[in-house]
Amino acid sequence: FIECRQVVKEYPNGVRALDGISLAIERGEWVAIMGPSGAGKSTLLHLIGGLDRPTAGEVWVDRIPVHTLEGSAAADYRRNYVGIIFQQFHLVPYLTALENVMLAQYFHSVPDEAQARRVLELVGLASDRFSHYPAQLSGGEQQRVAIARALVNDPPILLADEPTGSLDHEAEQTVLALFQRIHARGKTILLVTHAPHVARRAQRRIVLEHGRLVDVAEPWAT
Amino acid sequence: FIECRQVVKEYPNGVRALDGISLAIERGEWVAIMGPSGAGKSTLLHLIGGLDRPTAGEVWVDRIPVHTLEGSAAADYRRNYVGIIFQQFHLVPYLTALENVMLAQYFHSVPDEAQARRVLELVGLASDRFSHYPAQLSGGEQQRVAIARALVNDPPILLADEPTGSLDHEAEQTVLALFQRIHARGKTILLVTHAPHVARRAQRRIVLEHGRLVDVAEPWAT
Ligand SMILES: Nc1ncnc2c1ncn2[C@@H]1O[C@H](COP(=O)(O)OP(=O)(O)OP(=O)(O)O)[C@@H](O)[C@H]1O
Ligand SMILES: Nc1ncnc2c1ncn2[C@@H]1O[C@H](COP(=O)(O)OP(=O)(O)OP(=O)(O)O)[C@@H](O)[C@H]1O
Ligand SMILES: [Mg+2]
Ligand SMILES: [Mg+2]
Repeated sequence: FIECRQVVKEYPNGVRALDGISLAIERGEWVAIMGPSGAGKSTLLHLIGGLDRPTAGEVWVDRIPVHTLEGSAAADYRRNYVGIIFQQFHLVPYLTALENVMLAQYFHSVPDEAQARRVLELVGLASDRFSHYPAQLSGGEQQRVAIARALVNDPPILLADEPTGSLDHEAEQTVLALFQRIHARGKTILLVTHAPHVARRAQRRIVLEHGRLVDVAEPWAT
Repeated sequence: FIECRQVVKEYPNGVRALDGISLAIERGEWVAIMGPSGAGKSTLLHLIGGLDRPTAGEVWVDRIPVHTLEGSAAADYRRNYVGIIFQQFHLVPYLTALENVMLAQYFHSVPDEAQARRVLELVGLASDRFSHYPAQLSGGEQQRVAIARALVNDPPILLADEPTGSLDHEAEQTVLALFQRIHARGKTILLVTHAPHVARRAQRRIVLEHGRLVDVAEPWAT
């Protein structure tokens, strides 16, 4: 369903963030992507999400050559296939929490305020925070808005980059339970984390180090 | 050394982020500030750092009425007393990692490239990343630049808001060991975290919930 073939990503300044990655992910799998800081985890997620293109190699999703997509073709792919939770959230500063979630709906199909509210409740955001701007939200509240935004269109693939890093224990449990529910409905989840207790929820773990795959454990085995 | 007296912070939209906080921190203490997402931890740090002023109550640091400081008086206080590691890093996007650290030196006294480089090495950033801009750094690399920037002027007080949230295990150990060394030299550390293994390094833990102090454990006891 998701396949990387000899993927290389070299940034303009010569940094080789991914150095020949090959992996295959089944539809409906939940995979944890681990590895040290700077290993290339976020880079890998960006390439699978069609946000950037590899320097070499191929990225295939549902038989679509994602590595060749640009501009509106890439936007269409993302709209139909992926929900992305960014490590730095990337919320729109001049839109409220609710508007940030509804913006994703607008680009996907049609805004639906009731549904946007429902998803924000599901991730545990207090309803009186829905009208706050990102700057008026705590770190953990911003992260929850980013999660809601990625989930609201019910995408077949969830790309989650350290999705609970700013959450306290209780909020983290809420979010992971939510991921477990959508996974049970057939979603494919790629979750970047350096926390073993989060990675444990996945069915399989892959480990990156200096742009290379160093470990693929299947099924989960530590 | 650091004292809050009945501190209240109410944001313009009516959110009462801090609801009457009173606490006293000795010079040279390492205190962990814990509590759920939205509890008011970042807000408390901002008030102690003179980045914002309380709605009511007083913040005293070394007998300076920090709650009354504005503009250049507040900037002078920060320059002389605090190094701040922000939860969202807040690096200057158009300056490199090294320049971001040297900017803090420039505002404090005088730029010193050798020393800036030394601190970046101490936090574990690879030297070939020193010339990268924040957008060209991984999440963990950006966080390390933010840490270096807070430490480079050797401030008497370190205000650290989730300083290792984006770091892998090894980098986290490096940073915490570094904090332990500066603490041994007499620094006062206020560290916001929701990770018990990080809080454990502190001498004392205070817990916030909905803008109030609910627990003060002294000495460390769980
Ligand atoms: N635009 C860029 N230009 C140059 N180098 C980059 C760029 N973006 C990232 N890098 C480098 O590529 C490497 C991989 O970055 P990436 O963000 O994928 O790491 P990561 O595994 O997500 O790390 P972390 O756990 O710290 O978030 C890093 O060492 C980083 O410095
Ligand atoms: N500018 C603002 N205007 C209105 N409300 C705000 C503003 N900034 C923060 N808040 C609210 O104040 C409360 C406390 O925020 P704060 O950032 O201090 O929480 P925190 O304890 O640091 O949380 P986290 O662990 O999620 O970072 C939050 O519920 C937040 O929604
Ligand atoms: Mg990353
Ligand atoms: Mg905070």
